Amino acid sequence: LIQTEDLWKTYLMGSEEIHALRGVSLEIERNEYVAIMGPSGSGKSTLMNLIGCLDTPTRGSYWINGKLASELDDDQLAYLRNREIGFVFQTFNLLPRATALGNVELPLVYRGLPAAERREKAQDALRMVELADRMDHRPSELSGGERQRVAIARALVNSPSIVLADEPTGNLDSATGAEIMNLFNRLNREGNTLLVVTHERDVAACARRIIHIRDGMVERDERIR
Amino acid sequence: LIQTEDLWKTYLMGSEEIHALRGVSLEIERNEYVAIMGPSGSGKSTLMNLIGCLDTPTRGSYWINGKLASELDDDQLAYLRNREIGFVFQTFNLLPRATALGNVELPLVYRGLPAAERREKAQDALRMVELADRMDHRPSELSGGERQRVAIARALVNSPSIVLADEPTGNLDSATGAEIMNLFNRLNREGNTLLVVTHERDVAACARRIIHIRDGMVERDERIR
Ligand SMILES: Nc1ncnc2c1ncn2[C@@H]1O[C@H](COP(=O)(O)OP(=O)(O)OP(=O)(O)O)[C@@H](O)[C@H]1O
Ligand SMILES: Nc1ncnc2c1ncn2[C@@H]1O[C@H](COP(=O)(O)OP(=O)(O)OP(=O)(O)O)[C@@H](O)[C@H]1O
Ligand SMILES: [Mg+2]
Ligand SMILES: [Mg+2]
Repeated sequence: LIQTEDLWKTYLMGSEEIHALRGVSLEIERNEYVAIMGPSGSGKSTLMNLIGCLDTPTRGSYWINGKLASELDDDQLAYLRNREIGFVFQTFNLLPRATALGNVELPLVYRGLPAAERREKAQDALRMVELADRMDHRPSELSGGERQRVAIARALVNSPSIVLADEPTGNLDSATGAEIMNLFNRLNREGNTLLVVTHERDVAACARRIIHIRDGMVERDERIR
Repeated sequence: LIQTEDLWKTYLMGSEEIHALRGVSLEIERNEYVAIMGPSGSGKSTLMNLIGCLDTPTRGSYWINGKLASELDDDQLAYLRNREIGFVFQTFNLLPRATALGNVELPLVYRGLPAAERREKAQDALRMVELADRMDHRPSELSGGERQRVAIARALVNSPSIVLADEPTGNLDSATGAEIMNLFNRLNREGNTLLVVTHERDVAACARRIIHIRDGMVERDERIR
């Protein structure tokens, strides 16, 4: 389903080159549940952005659903990002002037759903993360963990078959975090593919495989169940 | 050192009232090391903002250093926030157009230090959180955990005697998180007072006391060493 070959991502800072990824090759099967772990700054979010088609590599190839990502046109990329991939950002990336409901409706607006249907799907998604009573709060009127859950609801509202979650429980207490993990487990049982960056052992333990990243490279690929 | 009496914080959303804090009374001694835990949305950050003099309660009283916070004038409050209290925000709150170094220098600018001394102190703080090689990166050019560490460095650069940290390791891998905990342990051994909101057991275990918050109230006050 997802295949990367020798992916490099290099940033230029003045005369300095920063190699965030240094040749990452991996394969993820349909319906796999994979955790990604590694030190701060080791390249996990950079890798997730490439896999989610939010960024392009400096070198190397990336296939998704059998197609080379670099050869997809804008419409195909837009469809992928909107309908097939759900992305939970490490720093949430919510629109500050929209409410929780408005933020979760956004992928449905891009999909062209009519207002009544959008509202209902967005409300269902917010109920799934236990934020039914916070729908009309804007991000500044929400706690850190509530904003994180709005980001999760937004990623799932279009029922994507690939869920990419970057530290989805970093701001959640253990009980709420466990509920999110139950939700992710259920999504995986229903056939979806999950890739979760995490630094928490309990979260990684839900996955079937842990890919360890260090210094922009795969250090170890560990099957845990 | 810090004493709150029946603190309430109420937000008005249209006709609805949200009681983020419902009568919190607690005392924190000088040189104590206290962890605060509780479910998402239970009022932890709200409490931290009141203790850090970044916000005022709807009801109740708050004494810091024996003085009633509501009776301090603007200069006294500014001095407190700049020199006595170091605040690590749950969502970092970095200036997007300044570099890591510029962000860490900011409290020193407000203090009025000359440029050369500011630069040196800020560089030392960034070295303490292992970001010596990321000083000229802006927040958008940093990983999530690197931004979190810049926020920690900024909170500590004026050597405050009270450190308020809201989820300081939420975006850090276990090894980097442990290094930050070593840093906090050292600050406490040197006589400083630490109040750390966390959902991680290992982080709470470094403290001497855990205050459990639920629904805007203190549920339990647990001495652990
Ligand atoms: N400006 C606001 N207007 C309305 N409600 C607010 C506002 N700010 C916070 N709240 C609500 O107050 C409650 C407490 O928020 P707070 O940020 O203190 O929670 P928290 O314990 O820090 O949560 P987390 O663990 O998720 O960070 C939340 O339910 C939140 O929705
Ligand atoms: N735009 C950029 N310009 C320069 N360097 C960058 C840029 N974006 C990221 N980096 C650097 O690339 C490296 C990898 O970043 P990335 O965000 O992938 O790390 P990460 O593994 O997700 O870290 P964390 O666990 O802290 O979130 C970091 O050291 C970061 O400083
Ligand atoms: Mg990251
Ligand atoms: Mg909070």
